[in-house]
Amino acid sequence: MTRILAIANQKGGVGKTTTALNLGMALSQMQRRVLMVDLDPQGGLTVFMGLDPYHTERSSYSLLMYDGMTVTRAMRPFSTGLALIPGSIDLATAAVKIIQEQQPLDRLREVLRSSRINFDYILIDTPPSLDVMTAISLVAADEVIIPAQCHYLAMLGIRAIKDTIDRVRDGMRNPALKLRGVLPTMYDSQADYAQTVVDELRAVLPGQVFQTVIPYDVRVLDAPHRGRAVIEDAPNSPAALAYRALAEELLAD
Amino acid sequence: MTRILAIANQKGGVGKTTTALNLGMALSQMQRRVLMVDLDPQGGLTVFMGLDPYHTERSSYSLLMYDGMTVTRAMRPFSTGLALIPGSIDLATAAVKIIQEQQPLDRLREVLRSSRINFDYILIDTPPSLDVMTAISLVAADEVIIPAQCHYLAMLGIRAIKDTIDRVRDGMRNPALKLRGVLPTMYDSQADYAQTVVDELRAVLPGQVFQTVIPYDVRVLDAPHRGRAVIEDAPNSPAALAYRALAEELLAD
Ligand SMILES: Nc1ncnc2c1ncn2[C@@H]1O[C@H](COP(=O)(O)OP(=O)(O)OP(=O)(O)O)[C@@H](O)[C@H]1O
Ligand SMILES: Nc1ncnc2c1ncn2[C@@H]1O[C@H](COP(=O)(O)OP(=O)(O)OP(=O)(O)O)[C@@H](O)[C@H]1O
Ligand SMILES: [Mg+2]
Ligand SMILES: [Mg+2]
Repeated sequence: MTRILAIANQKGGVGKTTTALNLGMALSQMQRRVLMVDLDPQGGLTVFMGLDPYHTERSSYSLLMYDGMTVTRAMRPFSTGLALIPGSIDLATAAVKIIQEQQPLDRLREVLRSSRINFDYILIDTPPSLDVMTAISLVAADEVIIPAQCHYLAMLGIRAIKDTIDRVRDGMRNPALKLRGVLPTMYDSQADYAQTVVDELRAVLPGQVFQTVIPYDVRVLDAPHRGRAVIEDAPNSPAALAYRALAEELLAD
Repeated sequence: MTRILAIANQKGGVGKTTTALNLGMALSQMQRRVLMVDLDPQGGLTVFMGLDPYHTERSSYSLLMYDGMTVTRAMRPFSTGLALIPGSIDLATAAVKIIQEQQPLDRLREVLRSSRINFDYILIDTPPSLDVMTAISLVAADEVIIPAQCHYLAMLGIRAIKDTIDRVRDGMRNPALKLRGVLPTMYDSQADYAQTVVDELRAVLPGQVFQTVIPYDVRVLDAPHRGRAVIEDAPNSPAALAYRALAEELLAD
């Protein structure tokens, strides 16, 4: 049964896009059919996959706004088992339009669920905000992964996205939505309090924090300059090993 | 003459809040009167200053939404020469209201400019998005500082915020608005391409990139756990020295 996973946290720069990219690749390396969907008007995932969010005609924007657009037509295949629906800068105007015209938020849900048979995992990358695109991803998803940087503001960010998940679920927009897990990211072993933050996450959210912790690893910063994800660019680096461990954790569910 | 500086970049986690906090403190340590304004509904700057954005009655939200609220009543003094107008989670609903009712964006500009005599520097921290709160800060400011993480997506992020600055200036909402500078942040000397990113910024934006580069420094991650900004917590750390150098660069203008 296909799993649709929203990768969400309104805090900026916590590793949402890096997680969507590397988890997606790890799962496809493990023979799963993966679709990634970029819902961020800044299009970081789209850029990391070598496309240009300033110039994508078939994108998540067209999928949201045009009834005639389908998942099959919007997606770009990258290899057997890995495809991307790119983002577009036009998603910013879509968000304003949806707010102003009070349009329903379930268009993405409909099209992904009618296409789900084609994939094992659908990963949705979201922008750093709690507004329209994140709401659309939560209405469309079965489960949520919350990447959380191991820093002082971690719990503040998690609280806000958890409240939003509860509102979407209890407000009946997506009654089956569940939090699959908080993923500690950018764990810097040289920082005095990184372990304190992880311990606190596990204490406050028992059973809701992944075993896997993604370490701070300069190889993640380097990889895009060589046109690759860290999982391909430095497959034995600490971050690559951690993203494969994360994929294994999900496959063991 | 008071300088009103917006700290803006819609890319998440590039050091906007860390810059507002540490530059603000550095300037006040150098005997300037500083007002910091938190326009982010996530309220990171407010949390770093020891307040709670879930419980602030007088905040940037009340300043934007209630005619009777003034800068003097909204601000919290922290020491001679340093004050904060805290953020509030209610800023998220303010943004929706402003979009839906198509309200003007110049309320913050009015109140700050009528209060400017009381301060030497006003620093406005903004959320990771190009929407209402960032627009409000650009209409209110004299100048913009763009913190830019030294990573592959740096130029993409800068292009978007520069376009927005041009639209605000050329669209006559704030004809005098200028870009003071791009600030390279989180420069990790262990990363192969960090220097390449800085070189490219200086090549593509000649004269528009600060001399100062803020290094990646775990002391920045540790400081909030001890209730302090890095500039107080570790005054001789590389990041603290860099933020003081940034303050000197501004004072030399
Ligand atoms: N484990 C890591 N080690 C080092 N750098 C990392 C790691 N994970 C992510 N980064 C870097 O941190 C920056 C932010 O990561 P990323 O863009 O994935 O976060 P995000 O949550 O998607 O950001 P946004 O909120 O802007 O969408 C990127 O430059 C990325 O390369
Ligand atoms: N020079 C640095 N070295 C190490 N860590 C840093 C540095 N500057 C900022 N950080 C850390 O990176 C994280 C993101 O920084 P910050 O919150 O200032 O970015 P931001 O642009 O305000 O994020 P957002 O877009 O979510 O508002 C914080 O945990 C902060 O402590
Ligand atoms: Mg992202
Ligand atoms: Mg911030």
